[in-house]
Amino acid sequence: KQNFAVIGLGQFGGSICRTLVESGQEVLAIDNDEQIVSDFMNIATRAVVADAEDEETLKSLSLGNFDCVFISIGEHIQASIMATIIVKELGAKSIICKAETTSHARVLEKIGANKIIQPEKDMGRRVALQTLSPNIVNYLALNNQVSLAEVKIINKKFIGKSLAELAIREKFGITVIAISRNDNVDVSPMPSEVILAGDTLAVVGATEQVTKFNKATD
Amino acid sequence: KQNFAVIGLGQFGGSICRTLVESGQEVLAIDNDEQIVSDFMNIATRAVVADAEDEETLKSLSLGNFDCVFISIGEHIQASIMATIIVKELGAKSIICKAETTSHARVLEKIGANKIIQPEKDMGRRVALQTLSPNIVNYLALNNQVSLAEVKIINKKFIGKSLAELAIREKFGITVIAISRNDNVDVSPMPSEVILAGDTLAVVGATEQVTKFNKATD
Ligand SMILES: Nc1ncnc2c1ncn2[C@@H]1O[C@H](COP(=O)(O)OP(=O)(O)OP(=O)(O)O)[C@@H](O)[C@H]1O
Ligand SMILES: Nc1ncnc2c1ncn2[C@@H]1O[C@H](COP(=O)(O)OP(=O)(O)OP(=O)(O)O)[C@@H](O)[C@H]1O
Repeated sequence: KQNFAVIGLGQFGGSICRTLVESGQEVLAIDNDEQIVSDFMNIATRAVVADAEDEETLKSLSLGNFDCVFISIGEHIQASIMATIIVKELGAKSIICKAETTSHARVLEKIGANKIIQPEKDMGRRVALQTLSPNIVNYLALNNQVSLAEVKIINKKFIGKSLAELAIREKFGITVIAISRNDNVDVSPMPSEVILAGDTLAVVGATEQVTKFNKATD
Repeated sequence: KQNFAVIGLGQFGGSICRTLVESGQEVLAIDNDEQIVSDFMNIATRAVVADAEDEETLKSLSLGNFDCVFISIGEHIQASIMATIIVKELGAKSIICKAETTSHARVLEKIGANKIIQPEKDMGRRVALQTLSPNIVNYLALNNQVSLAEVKIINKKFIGKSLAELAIREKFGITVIAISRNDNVDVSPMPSEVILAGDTLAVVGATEQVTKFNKATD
């Protein structure tokens, strides 16, 4: 059983806190805003009003004994940096920090944050890429060269033909690992399986090949 | 060729703008802060100082002719709402908005935003789940019942055995679709393939089966 602390209960920290609690974890929630702490009294295992820059208070909360401390203060960069230094010196096993900007991230890295997240920057990238390829339902890079994509088939030349007829592996060098139709997923489909309009194909292969296939299904 | 506009060049909007430009798109970048607009002069196709609440200015920028307008103003909720109403009335094809809070999101939905994103809330959830399952490198739900997970193998009882010996499909009902080792990905691996320490297996199957497998590899 691990114990978690979340310092800074804004949109990012609050979501971390709620998700951990929903997953059955024990969470100490900390913020210097009394109203916010009061809101989290019924959510977190324990909710405390404290200033993240106050070494004595953080020490008294035994933050050094925690498996993972999240420091989710973005705009108040000074408080984020001070809290990270204090919690690092107290000896918490893992410190995960929000960074507001790239320079904020560089400072956090220097002072020993184990993991640094820039939520708005990451999501902005994700949203932009998703907007450019609306028929790509899901995408993840398995490593630098191989990717998986879930591609909605809207191009008529794919519809009504079997996987064998489409010869996807021969033409694109990628493997169709599943076909989702309505709410059903057919994993490792037969070559005789016929593609219908609206089908979503999960494919794996070299990233450039997956990209070529995506364009072909537009 | 689509045309995009981004109103609000904070961390989220700035990242959307940069990602679209990197992908070869034409982007009109708008903010009411002169310093920020000046920073984007060398990034966006065009960068303009304007108040998102000023209907005349937004009209003069022909925002109604854009395929997609991103309104990425979070903290200034009033400006976000006004800009959305104006751009909706001007007739832009698609409006994608950032919402700071759930109540902000409800208002945006009512006034016609096509898509609403809460970046910090989504990333907070993601980071919390990732922290709880560190050996799950990647995870995506193919639909409500079927998931894909990339799982790092650290449990000794999996190591040094072939896929056939481990009988993963028989035991867990899931399909191993790829093995990543160092920087190499072996798609549709042979049953004779032996698992080594540090291998990452990409598996597909019913969500509960994938979850059971994840726990078994801890
Ligand atoms: N010195 C501090 N001590 C404790 N809590 C603090 C301190 N400074 C800020 N906070 C709290 O941290 C939370 C997030 O802070 P802030 O608004 O600076 O970051 P943010 O990154 O903009 O938040 P969000 O996650 O909503 O985007 C707020 O609830 C705030 O009250
Ligand atoms: N009325 C307005 N007109 C144009 N731009 C605006 C207006 N109000 C705010 N902005 C700009 O929008 C950007 C983001 O605004 P704001 O800080 O309110 O949102 P945020 O969600 O906190 O940003 P971030 O994406 O960094 O988390 C800022 O660069 C700001 O200058």
